[in-house]
Amino acid sequence: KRQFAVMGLGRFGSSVAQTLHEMGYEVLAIDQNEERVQDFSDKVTHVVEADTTDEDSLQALGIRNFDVVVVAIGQNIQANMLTTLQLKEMGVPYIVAKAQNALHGKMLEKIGADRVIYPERDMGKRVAHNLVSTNVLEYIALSPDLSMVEVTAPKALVGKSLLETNLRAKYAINVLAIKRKDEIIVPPLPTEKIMLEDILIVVGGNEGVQRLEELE
Amino acid sequence: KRQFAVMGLGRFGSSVAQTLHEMGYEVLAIDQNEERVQDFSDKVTHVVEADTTDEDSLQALGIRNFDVVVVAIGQNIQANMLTTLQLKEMGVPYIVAKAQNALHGKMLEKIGADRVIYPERDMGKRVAHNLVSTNVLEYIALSPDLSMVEVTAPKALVGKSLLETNLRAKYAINVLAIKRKDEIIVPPLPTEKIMLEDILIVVGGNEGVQRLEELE
Ligand SMILES: Nc1ncnc2c1ncn2[C@@H]1O[C@H](COP(=O)(O)OP(=O)(O)OP(=O)(O)O)[C@@H](O)[C@H]1O
Ligand SMILES: Nc1ncnc2c1ncn2[C@@H]1O[C@H](COP(=O)(O)OP(=O)(O)OP(=O)(O)O)[C@@H](O)[C@H]1O
Repeated sequence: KRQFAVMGLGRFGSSVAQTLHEMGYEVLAIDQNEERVQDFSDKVTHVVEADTTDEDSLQALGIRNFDVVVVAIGQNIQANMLTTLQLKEMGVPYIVAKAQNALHGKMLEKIGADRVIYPERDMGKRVAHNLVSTNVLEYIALSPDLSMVEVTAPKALVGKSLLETNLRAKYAINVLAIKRKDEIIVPPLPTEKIMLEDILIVVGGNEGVQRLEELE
Repeated sequence: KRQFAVMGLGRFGSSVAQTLHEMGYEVLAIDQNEERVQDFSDKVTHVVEADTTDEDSLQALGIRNFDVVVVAIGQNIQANMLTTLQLKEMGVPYIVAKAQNALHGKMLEKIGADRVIYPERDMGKRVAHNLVSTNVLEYIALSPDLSMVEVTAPKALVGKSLLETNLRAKYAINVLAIKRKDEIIVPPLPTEKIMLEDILIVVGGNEGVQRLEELE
């Protein structure tokens, strides 16, 4: 199984490290800030306090043995780039780096990042699209033609089983899950009856999804 | 057409504002930092320098006339929360707020945010899933227990119909759509055969989704 190192435990880096850990992968998490290292000590396999711009520290950590290193240092563009360059020179096979802006991202590609991430910029676009498309609870464009929507169950459907509502045939949509108070039913059986205040998580082509959104 | 205001022009806020503008919507962008306001002056309809925690400034801006306000102030959790509270008290119909962490997010919901965003955290999860499986093209966490993944069809499934793969029973996942070259099949019939290079868009509980991601 591949080994991952994550450098920089801000909101993005810590999320990458924690998610990898939860999925069962070995993660070495590194930050120069002692407090952040402490807070993270029980969340992944190993956490180390180090300055990743320091070549000796990188050597000591055996960083060249990692399959993937994620450079999640944010505000300090210089440290972010210097770290990326050092990792490239040490022969790390796959380097992911977070960029502050388009120019920073271009430079990262030039100095050896295999993949550049723009978390805030990409989420900003997604949120903007969400806000524009609909008033429903959540909208995610899964692809240009396919969307996922969370809607409170239209009264017209309450009391009917999923099979009876015939949503698949009528709107070409698929009910992935039903949220009912604190529980989530996934996948719901065709016999599941829709109740008042249920939240339906549905997916389908854009037209069918929109017609469901407009149902009373 | 709805009017939007975005408060805080960091990487996330400026991306929201710019994307809305590019989609043809009126955007009022606000930041207390003069330099950021200057840099943004030609990017959206209106940019204003103001402290959004100041009630008088909000009144003067006519903020209650906006349909949606996005609070994209980051590091200053107090300013972020105070701004959100003021917007709620002024009757803004839909408030989106960016949270630094889960606790901050909970508080934002309690004080009136209609939607809370975790850009770095969500992108961190997405990147982690992308790194784990080269088959994974896209990963979105739909809720704490439910995720959507786009994967290239594992060779183990090629040539089988959806019914034969028995994904629903084996992994508790649901194939929402199949992308094949330029076409998208949604929803796919149980008889649909999976072909080489198909891209499967699936949804399900986290464990089942991960097991599919790891299939060769
Ligand atoms: N040279 C370095 N070596 C190790 N860690 C570093 C170095 N420089 C910065 N860091 C760490 O990187 C982490 C993330 O950086 P920072 O908080 O500036 O970025 P950010 O873009 O605001 O992060 P995010 O948006 O992911 O929260 C910090 O915890 C910081 O201590
Ligand atoms: N009270 C306030 N009124 C107006 N703008 C504010 C206020 N407080 C902070 N801001 C602005 O909010 C913007 C975003 O805040 P900050 O840079 O701290 O967040 P961030 O989480 O690092 O942002 P991002 O990750 O989106 O880049 C800054 O440009 C800052 O000037």
